[in-house]
Amino acid sequence: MGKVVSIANQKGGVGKTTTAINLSACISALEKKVLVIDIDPQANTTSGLGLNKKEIKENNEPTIYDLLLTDEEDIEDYSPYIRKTKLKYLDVIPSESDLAGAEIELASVFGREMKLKIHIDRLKDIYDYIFIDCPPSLGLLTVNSFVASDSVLIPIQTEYFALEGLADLLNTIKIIQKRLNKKLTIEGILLTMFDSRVKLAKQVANEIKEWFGDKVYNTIIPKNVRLAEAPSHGKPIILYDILSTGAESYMKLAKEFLRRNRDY
Amino acid sequence: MGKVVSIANQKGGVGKTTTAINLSACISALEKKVLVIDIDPQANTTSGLGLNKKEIKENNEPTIYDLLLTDEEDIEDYSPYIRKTKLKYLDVIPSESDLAGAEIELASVFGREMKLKIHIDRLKDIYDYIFIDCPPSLGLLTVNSFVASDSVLIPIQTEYFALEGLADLLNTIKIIQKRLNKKLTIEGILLTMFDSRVKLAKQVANEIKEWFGDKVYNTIIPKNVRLAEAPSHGKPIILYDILSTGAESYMKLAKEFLRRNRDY
Ligand SMILES: Nc1ncnc2c1ncn2[C@@H]1O[C@H](COP(=O)(O)OP(=O)(O)OP(=O)(O)O)[C@@H](O)[C@H]1O
Ligand SMILES: Nc1ncnc2c1ncn2[C@@H]1O[C@H](COP(=O)(O)OP(=O)(O)OP(=O)(O)O)[C@@H](O)[C@H]1O
Ligand SMILES: [Mg+2]
Ligand SMILES: [Mg+2]
Repeated sequence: MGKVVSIANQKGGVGKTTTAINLSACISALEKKVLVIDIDPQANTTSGLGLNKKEIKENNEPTIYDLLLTDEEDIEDYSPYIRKTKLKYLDVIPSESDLAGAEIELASVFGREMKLKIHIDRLKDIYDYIFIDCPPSLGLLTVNSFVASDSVLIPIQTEYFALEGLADLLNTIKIIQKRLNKKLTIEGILLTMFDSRVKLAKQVANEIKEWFGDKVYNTIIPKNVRLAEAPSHGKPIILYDILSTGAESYMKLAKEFLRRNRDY
Repeated sequence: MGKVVSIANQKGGVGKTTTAINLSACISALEKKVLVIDIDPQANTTSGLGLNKKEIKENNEPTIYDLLLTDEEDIEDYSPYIRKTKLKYLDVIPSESDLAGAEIELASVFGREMKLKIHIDRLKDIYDYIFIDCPPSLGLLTVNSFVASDSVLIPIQTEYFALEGLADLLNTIKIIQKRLNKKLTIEGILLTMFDSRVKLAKQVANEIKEWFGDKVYNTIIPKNVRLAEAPSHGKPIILYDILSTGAESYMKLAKEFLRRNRDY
């Protein structure tokens, strides 16, 4: 029975997509079956894993947008929605820019918060782990992801605005736990883009560790330009530059993630 | 008659808030009357200019959220919504986290795209410039900002995902121009967090200049940690560290912005 993890933080540019792509790639390299779902209209996980966004749009290929607007009774087979990647044990359900309109389209639909969960519950048996890359907001798409998930992994940049937004994120998680998904927990807090030479980064990191204790991963992702270059080649870091500190730190994170789930 | 400029890019973490705070602060230092409106539920511009988000929430003080849900006939006087800052010619209309629910609340309201414009049109005569800090999405809040604006200033980080998102942003601006606001133009493209030692940054910068020509500001904002420190002190960079490269570059941008508007 697969575990479903949302990768979320409404603060923009904190490393959600970079973590979704590279943590799922590294875990699949450890021979676990992984599905990553892109529920951000920017579709950065989609292109970062080598899929062609233009082709998906021109050929009208099915994406997460179509899935959210379809009832589960109407789907026999999910394979048209699931794409292969350059890694054997990693699949992806892509996103597209039309998804930006989904929040308004879903706003008045019955059971609008459950539109993702009804499909994920049918995919859980095929994968060991399902990761969902969320958009930078606490709107209906992120709420759908939280309702469908077992836990939330929170990437956080060690800067002031990122720290400030945590209270709102934790609030939203509490509300979802109370009303829509009792079992939702925090999977962990991941410090990203960390530059140990910057005083502010160390201060913010210390504050987060004080606040969250052992929920904070021991693995810290350093600033590493190879991580920013890899998406333009459509590859996760372990295929773009396996010797980089970026690849090393995400591999370390994958092992820590599995150990915390007693699966390594 | 004041000019209204949206500061927008659906890509997260590209410097929208940092630009909204510091460009408006620098222009007000050149003795133009400036209003900055925070329409992002994260309310980073609100706290970055020294307002206390907790107090606003506890005392139930009026914010942009209340304004969007109120008709213009019901407002005699806008002063309860407008706050003073540490700079004489800079005012701010704050945001709050409840705004995250506004997109769903407004979705079925008549004239939902015009909810901001009806108020801004009554404020235009009091200010020389009105800047609007947008959230990282192309949803109803950003659409409201585009409908209320004369132009859009696009901060962009010199990285791959930021470049990839530009096509969707330009598409949205075109749709708004066609259907809701014929006069909307692009104010300019601002390169932010630029590190001249990074090859990727130079490559992306060159691509943007080829694409946008003289729409790209000559002023480039360098990576400068003082810009990331200033918000935790609730001050724009010119009050936090006037001698920093961050302060220098935003002051240069303010003059270029005014020159392009034949106002300097
Ligand atoms: N550890 C790192 N070192 C260097 N660059 C990084 C690192 N992590 C992410 N980046 C780069 O920083 C930018 C922001 O990261 P990313 O897009 O993953 O964040 P995000 O939270 O998904 O953003 P959004 O809020 O827009 O969805 C990207 O250009 C990415 O390539
Ligand atoms: N030129 C710069 N040099 C160094 N740090 C910067 C610079 N500009 C912005 N930052 C920092 O980078 C982070 C992202 O910037 P900012 O919050 O302004 O982006 P944004 O586009 O408003 O993000 P969001 O999409 O979440 O609204 C912040 O922590 C900010 O302090
Ligand atoms: Mg992302
Ligand atoms: Mg912002």
